Amino acid sequence: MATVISFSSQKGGVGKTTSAIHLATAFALGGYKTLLVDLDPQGSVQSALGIREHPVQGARELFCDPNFEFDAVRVGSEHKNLDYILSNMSHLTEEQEVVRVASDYHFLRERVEEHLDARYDFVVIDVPPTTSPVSINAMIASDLVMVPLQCEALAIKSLKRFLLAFRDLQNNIDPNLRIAGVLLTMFNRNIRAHQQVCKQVYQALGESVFQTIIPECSYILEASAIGVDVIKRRLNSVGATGYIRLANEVLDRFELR
Amino acid sequence: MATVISFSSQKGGVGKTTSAIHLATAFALGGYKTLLVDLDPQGSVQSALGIREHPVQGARELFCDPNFEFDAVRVGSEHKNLDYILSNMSHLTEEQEVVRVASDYHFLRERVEEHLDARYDFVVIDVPPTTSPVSINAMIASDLVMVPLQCEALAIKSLKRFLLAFRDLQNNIDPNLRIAGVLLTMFNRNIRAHQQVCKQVYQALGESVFQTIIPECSYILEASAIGVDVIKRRLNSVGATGYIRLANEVLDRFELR
Ligand SMILES: Nc1ncnc2c1ncn2[C@@H]1O[C@H](COP(=O)(O)OP(=O)(O)OP(=O)(O)O)[C@@H](O)[C@H]1O
Ligand SMILES: Nc1ncnc2c1ncn2[C@@H]1O[C@H](COP(=O)(O)OP(=O)(O)OP(=O)(O)O)[C@@H](O)[C@H]1O
Ligand SMILES: [Mg+2]
Ligand SMILES: [Mg+2]
Repeated sequence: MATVISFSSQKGGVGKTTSAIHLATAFALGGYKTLLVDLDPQGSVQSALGIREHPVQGARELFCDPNFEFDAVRVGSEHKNLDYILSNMSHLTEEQEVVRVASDYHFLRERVEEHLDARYDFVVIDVPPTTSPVSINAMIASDLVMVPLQCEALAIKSLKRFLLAFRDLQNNIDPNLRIAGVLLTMFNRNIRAHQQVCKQVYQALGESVFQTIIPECSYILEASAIGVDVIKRRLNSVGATGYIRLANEVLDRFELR
Repeated sequence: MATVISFSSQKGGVGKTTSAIHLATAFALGGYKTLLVDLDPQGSVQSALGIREHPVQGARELFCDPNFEFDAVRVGSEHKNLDYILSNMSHLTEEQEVVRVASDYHFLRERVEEHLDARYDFVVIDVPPTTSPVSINAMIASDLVMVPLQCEALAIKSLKRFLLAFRDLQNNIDPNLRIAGVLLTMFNRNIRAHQQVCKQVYQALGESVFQTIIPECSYILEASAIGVDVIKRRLNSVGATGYIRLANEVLDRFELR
């Protein structure tokens, strides 16, 4: 029985892709069989990991192929416990094909249960920064919806807006939807506004904020520039240790060991 | 006859909202009657400008009200030459209502010609980080589509992907679509990767990159934290002078004076 985790937020550039890649990698290093799925038409997972060949099959077949064959879409990584399903929706017509199928908000959940549940301990999903049908599919398919929040001054406003949109999803689409927690990212302790944001978020949400805060880490930028994850690039960097700590916190908090 | 400008990109957090706000403000200070329209359900324009009251009418009426009354939707600013149409799509159902109307990709263009053309010199549009029907509407309604590109190492890959999606739009939706230019944002001359990105983008695209590069500027963050634009906050900052230079470059390059 796989635990499905997605990173969701309407705001762009907050660390969704970075978090999905590194949480998945940390689980794989910890011995859990993990699948990372990229549902963003931008295909940021492929760019950040420096995967050159364009995937022949991927997220599009996951949604649009009635005879979906898992082994044809699965892309292996250098970790034996980590596989990918990459995004192959770079053409507008492909993206629109997926959006049409995704109008059934429970579609992905059924696909995951049918094809992925028995093969993996964790399925981690990266989504685009929208409340599009694809993003809604990912939330409904998830056991844990994690909300990355960049520690900038406007973060509180964008969080309020996201929580409002999330309540709409609960009222209109699926009352069982739950947020697993808010993850503070790109925290720089020398910037006063960041400390204030952290304090305000903890005061407002308390328990539903992950203890682990991901610091701003230049090695994360460096690693993605050369197409590797930061754990491989610099194991003792604050970025690498941050995501390893997060993986441990998720395992403990939700009793998944 | 208004010149319509939109900032478009699939990647999140690259400076679309910041650029839309500051280009519009610079035009207004330069004596041009300007309207800033926020089509992003996140409503970042309102947050960044510290506008407290939630707009009663806004982007939703622009799309969904058959008896659209411009004066009921227009929000004034402290500049006599600058007005806003704010985003009032914070509920999922409101956003989906707009997306339904936006399936006619030429809808916004007609609305602009009918209601806004005669009143303004410039209409500047902020859009969400997607290729959704709303974003496509904004591109088709625009005379100039500007593509902000953050100077990070993956910028080239996300630019390639955007240009691919743009070509799809030209082939499938509107052959007259043109990109006015790429705008490099958040440039930090002390980061080697930023200099390399700049060099590569100029080599690849030459003329279609704006001469003006917007530097990384902490006053931009500070200004949005207190809900003002950076031109007001700190006129001699690199952020303020950057966007004023950009406004002048747009006026000269496209002979709009
Ligand atoms: N902790 C960090 N420290 C420094 N840079 C970071 C950190 N996390 C992410 N970044 C950088 O910030 C940028 C945005 O991150 P990322 O692409 O993961 O965000 P996103 O939310 O997935 O964006 P999008 O909305 O486009 O999907 C990237 O350049 C990434 O390398
Ligand atoms: N030149 C700059 N220097 C420093 N910070 C900047 C600069 N431009 C934008 N920012 C900051 O970067 C963050 C992202 O910018 P912005 O919200 O304008 O991007 P966006 O592309 O509109 O994001 P979204 O994809 O969510 O719509 C904001 O916190 C903003 O204040
Ligand atoms: Mg991403
Ligand atoms: Mg924005």
